[in-house]
Amino acid sequence: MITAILSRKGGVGKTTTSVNLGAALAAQGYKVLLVDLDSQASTSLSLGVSRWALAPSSADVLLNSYPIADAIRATRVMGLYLITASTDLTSLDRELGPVPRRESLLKEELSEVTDGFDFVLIDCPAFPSLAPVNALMASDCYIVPAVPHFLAIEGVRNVCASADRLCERLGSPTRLLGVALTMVDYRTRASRVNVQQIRQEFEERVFAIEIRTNIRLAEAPAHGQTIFEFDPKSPGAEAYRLLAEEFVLRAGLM
Amino acid sequence: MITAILSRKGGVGKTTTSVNLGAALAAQGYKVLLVDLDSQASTSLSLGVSRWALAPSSADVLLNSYPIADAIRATRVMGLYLITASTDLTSLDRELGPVPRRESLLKEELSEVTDGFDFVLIDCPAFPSLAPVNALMASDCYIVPAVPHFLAIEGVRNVCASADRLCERLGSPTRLLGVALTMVDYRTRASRVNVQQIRQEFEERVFAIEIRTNIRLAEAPAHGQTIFEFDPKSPGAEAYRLLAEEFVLRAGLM
Ligand SMILES: Nc1ncnc2c1ncn2[C@@H]1O[C@H](COP(=O)(O)OP(=O)(O)OP(=O)(O)O)[C@@H](O)[C@H]1O
Ligand SMILES: Nc1ncnc2c1ncn2[C@@H]1O[C@H](COP(=O)(O)OP(=O)(O)OP(=O)(O)O)[C@@H](O)[C@H]1O
Ligand SMILES: [Mg+2]
Ligand SMILES: [Mg+2]
Repeated sequence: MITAILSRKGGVGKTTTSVNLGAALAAQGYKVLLVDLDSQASTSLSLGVSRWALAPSSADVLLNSYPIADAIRATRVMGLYLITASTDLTSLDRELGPVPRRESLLKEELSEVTDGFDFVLIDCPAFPSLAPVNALMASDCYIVPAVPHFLAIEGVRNVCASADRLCERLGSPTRLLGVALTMVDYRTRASRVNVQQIRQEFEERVFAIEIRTNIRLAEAPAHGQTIFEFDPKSPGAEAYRLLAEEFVLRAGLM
Repeated sequence: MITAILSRKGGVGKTTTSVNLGAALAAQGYKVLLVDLDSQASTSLSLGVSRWALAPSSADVLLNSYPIADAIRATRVMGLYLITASTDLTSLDRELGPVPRRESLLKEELSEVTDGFDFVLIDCPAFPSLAPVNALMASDCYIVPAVPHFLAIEGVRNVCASADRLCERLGSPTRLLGVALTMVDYRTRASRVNVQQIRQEFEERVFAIEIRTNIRLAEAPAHGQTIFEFDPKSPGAEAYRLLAEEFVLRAGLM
């Protein structure tokens, strides 16, 4: 099953969720492929790949016909594999502009390798642009991470509406798997009100498991580690373990 | 003076800084224009414009030759004016792709109205794409908001290097005015270490004033208010007042 991690709003935990959900699924024994489509290469850096060792990356696969199977690399985490990103992705929109079927290049490439994996997670730059559109077309479903702040809630409505419209137009059956609440901080009344608002509006489409603010999640990438390597007993590690269990349940119901 | 608020990393406080720095400068008696170039229209929503009342917006000015002077609207804040954004900006890259001098359209448009303002601040989507490039070309300087987390620090190095290279290539004198530390949280050692690291690396190019995490800054946009209208005695309001003073000092030294 292929899942795109999408949002319109920046800094809501797309990378943190891709890396740690992926690692939690691998810890359960699944074989997982992470595809980094963001030119910042945050997922790649979070897994310890040096900025100078990013090639061959998803940019080479999409722009230079590099064989996708050769772009897959193992990580230190058993069962977790990675296709890195690189800054070359910044020219994706310009270079693929005139190419026919430009929205489904990733879908065609991934179809060659996905049989070997139980789950594929795609970390995207902010929606919309060609990279997240490719991810959406290549995926069976998508997850929208959201921080319970006013500016991010506006973004959730927006991305779900645009993604569904786009899939209809391009004839893709990709559906919302769920909205994942991240950086939840119950110290303030406003946060509680915002969480309630999102749950009332999106109902069962919001994951039951919430990821609370936990600074260890922000520290782990500096060491090139997932939260399970960096601080396995932290609340952040526990939250992503539970999120992975709910993810598998929801996937089974697709 | 025209300033672009830029970052490669998402969710680092570009919108929060545009709105509240703008409002603080207006409170000091300056006439300020905010230009919203992000298709999320976060700055517009933060100032109370309804999502259904965004037109005419910066998209109409850039894509439909709408007269820029007529797109300027007053806000409830004395001395603070706004050009809204709209979702039409999502097609900027595609529609302006073949247009010659596409990087300097905003510069040409803004030059007609900037004499009437002391300061212009431009809120951008994540760098790089055509909107932030237009903002950079139109600006005298740029500010990079940064959260003292590993993933955001990587982004600061990245955006400064790309912006400087781009300005050289396109012959624009735009310079870095400063890196503004936002969502600083001194409860953890890692944050202190990250702040130190940014200050050591960027030295005097980092604003002395830091914006600490203050949930009132995240709540104000829900009410369509700046922090000075919503909670003028909050630490967030005080921090942006001081940042505005340092901004004026740095601007004077340009
Ligand atoms: N639950 C959490 N608690 C504390 N910090 C978090 C949490 N989740 C993410 N972070 C931190 O918040 C910042 C934003 O998260 P992240 O980079 O994963 O978001 P993103 O949506 O991928 O951002 P971008 O839009 O730049 O791709 C990062 O510095 C990350 O380390
Ligand atoms: N100092 C602060 N303390 C607490 N919350 C903050 C602070 N600054 C910004 N926020 C909140 O953090 C979130 C990210 O900030 P903001 O939206 O301004 O970032 P951005 O860089 O404009 O994001 P995007 O990449 O989506 O444009 C918002 O929900 C905002 O309300
Ligand atoms: Mg990311
Ligand atoms: Mg913004």
